[in-house]
Amino acid sequence: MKLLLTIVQDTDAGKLQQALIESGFDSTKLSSTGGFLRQGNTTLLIGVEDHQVDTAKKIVESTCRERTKIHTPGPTITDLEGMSATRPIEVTVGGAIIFVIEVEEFLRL
Amino acid sequence: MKLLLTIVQDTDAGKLQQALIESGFDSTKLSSTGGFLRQGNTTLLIGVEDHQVDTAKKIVESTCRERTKIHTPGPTITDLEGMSATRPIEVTVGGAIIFVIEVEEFLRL
Amino acid sequence: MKLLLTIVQDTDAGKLQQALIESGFDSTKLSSTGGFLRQGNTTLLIGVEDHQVDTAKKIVESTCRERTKIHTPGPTITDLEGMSATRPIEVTVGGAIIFVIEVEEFLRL
Ligand SMILES: Nc1ncnc2c1ncn2[C@@H]1O[C@@H]2COP(=O)(O)O[C@H]3[C@@H](O)[C@H](n4cnc5c(N)ncnc54)O[C@@H]3COP(=O)(O)O[C@H]2[C@H]1O
Ligand SMILES: Nc1ncnc2c1ncn2[C@@H]1O[C@@H]2COP(=O)(O)O[C@H]3[C@@H](O)[C@H](n4cnc5c(N)ncnc54)O[C@@H]3COP(=O)(O)O[C@H]2[C@H]1O
Ligand SMILES: Nc1ncnc2c1ncn2[C@@H]1O[C@@H]2COP(=O)(O)O[C@H]3[C@@H](O)[C@H](n4cnc5c(N)ncnc54)O[C@@H]3COP(=O)(O)O[C@H]2[C@H]1O
Repeated sequence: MKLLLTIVQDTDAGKLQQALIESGFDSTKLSSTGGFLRQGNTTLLIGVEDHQVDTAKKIVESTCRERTKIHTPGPTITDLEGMSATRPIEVTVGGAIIFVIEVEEFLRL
Repeated sequence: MKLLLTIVQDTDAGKLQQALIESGFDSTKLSSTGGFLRQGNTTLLIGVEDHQVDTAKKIVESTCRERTKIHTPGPTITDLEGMSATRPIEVTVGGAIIFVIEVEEFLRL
Repeated sequence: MKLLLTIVQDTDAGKLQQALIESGFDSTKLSSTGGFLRQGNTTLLIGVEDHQVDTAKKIVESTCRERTKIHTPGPTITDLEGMSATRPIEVTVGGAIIFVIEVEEFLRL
């Protein structure tokens, strides 16, 4: 078994979990926050049998969209003196980030 | 060392953490949501030495109960036309789900 | 790639994420609760290339401080009879706990 630790945007999380259920995949949702944008996102734990990893990846790929977000970097010390106000920048946030991790043993107790 | 990524029902989480402490096991709690029932559950991270994995499993097994929950599936498009209102179904939720993961290195900094 | 599952005190989490960004490391934050103190702490997911693991560890070590916290154990049954009220104890909470986990595959979809 593999654990797909999958980080997606909040807007895609519900659709993705629904698509997983329809294909017979279980998942668990954790609320999370991105390190760079400091905005909420979703981390899903998806345990899948080895032979189903490719199917699960395709489901993630087809439901999660790349988007552009506006990010206004926090003021640094120099900015607070008022002259160089930080300009908002466009940041592309990917569809999904997946860490595939080997599961040594899977138990239902 | 192994990381036991353990998903249990909210009602068992407190009891389980207490039983772990009494046996000298540390743990970290994450709030989570089940993919199918969309109800809150608890994901525990439990790092244990290799020779203690079986003891930790037994503690999880003795404190977490299987239960039956009533689940009313969300309306699908056809349901909203009013004819085939979704009937609640009984769903068995296991005592605990455990993913045993190998830890390459454990650090206390 | 390795996943550094890093548990730190809430007071250090912001500083650590900022220091990681400045060194080009991405991270994802999960809110968590310690099993013993039952107080909030922070679990960070930090995916790093193999050759950068030591650099990431040094960043964690330099931003997270060991602290002493006062912990008042919950009353046990005997305590509630009023005689042996639980005295607060001093507990040292480490700077950071890191589980280094092998990532079989890292995907940006
Ligand atoms: N220093 C920087 N300068 C300019 N742009 C930057 C940047 N760091 C990140 N970005 C961009 O900002 C997007 C959101 O990052 P955030 O950290 O909020 O949200 C991230 C983070 O929560 C997670 N993530 C990505 N890589 C990770 C890693 N190696 N370890 C842990 N979490 C990761 O996945 C989310 C989406 O990542 P994604 O790469 O698609 O999208 C990223 C990336 O395109
Ligand atoms: N398509 C379906 N049709 C009918 N019944 C279904 C179903 N999917 C799940 N169930 C049932 O519903 C219970 C609750 O699932 P839920 O996803 O909310 O909550 C799950 C989920 O959060 C987690 N989980 C289970 N398997 C997982 C996996 N492979 N990957 C990630 N999380 C998993 O553990 C919780 C308890 O799972 P458990 O198997 O004991 O209990 C499950 C299962 O008996
Ligand atoms: N039975 C006991 N008797 C006396 N003192 C005890 C104790 N159990 C823990 N402590 C002390 O209390 C501190 C906070 O533990 P807590 O479980 O709230 O918060 C923990 C927990 O969330 C996590 N953690 C530590 N070891 C872990 C493990 N093996 N598995 C999962 N999470 C762990 O890291 C946090 C910080 O741990 P750290 O070791 O630095 O600091 C610990 C430790 O010094």
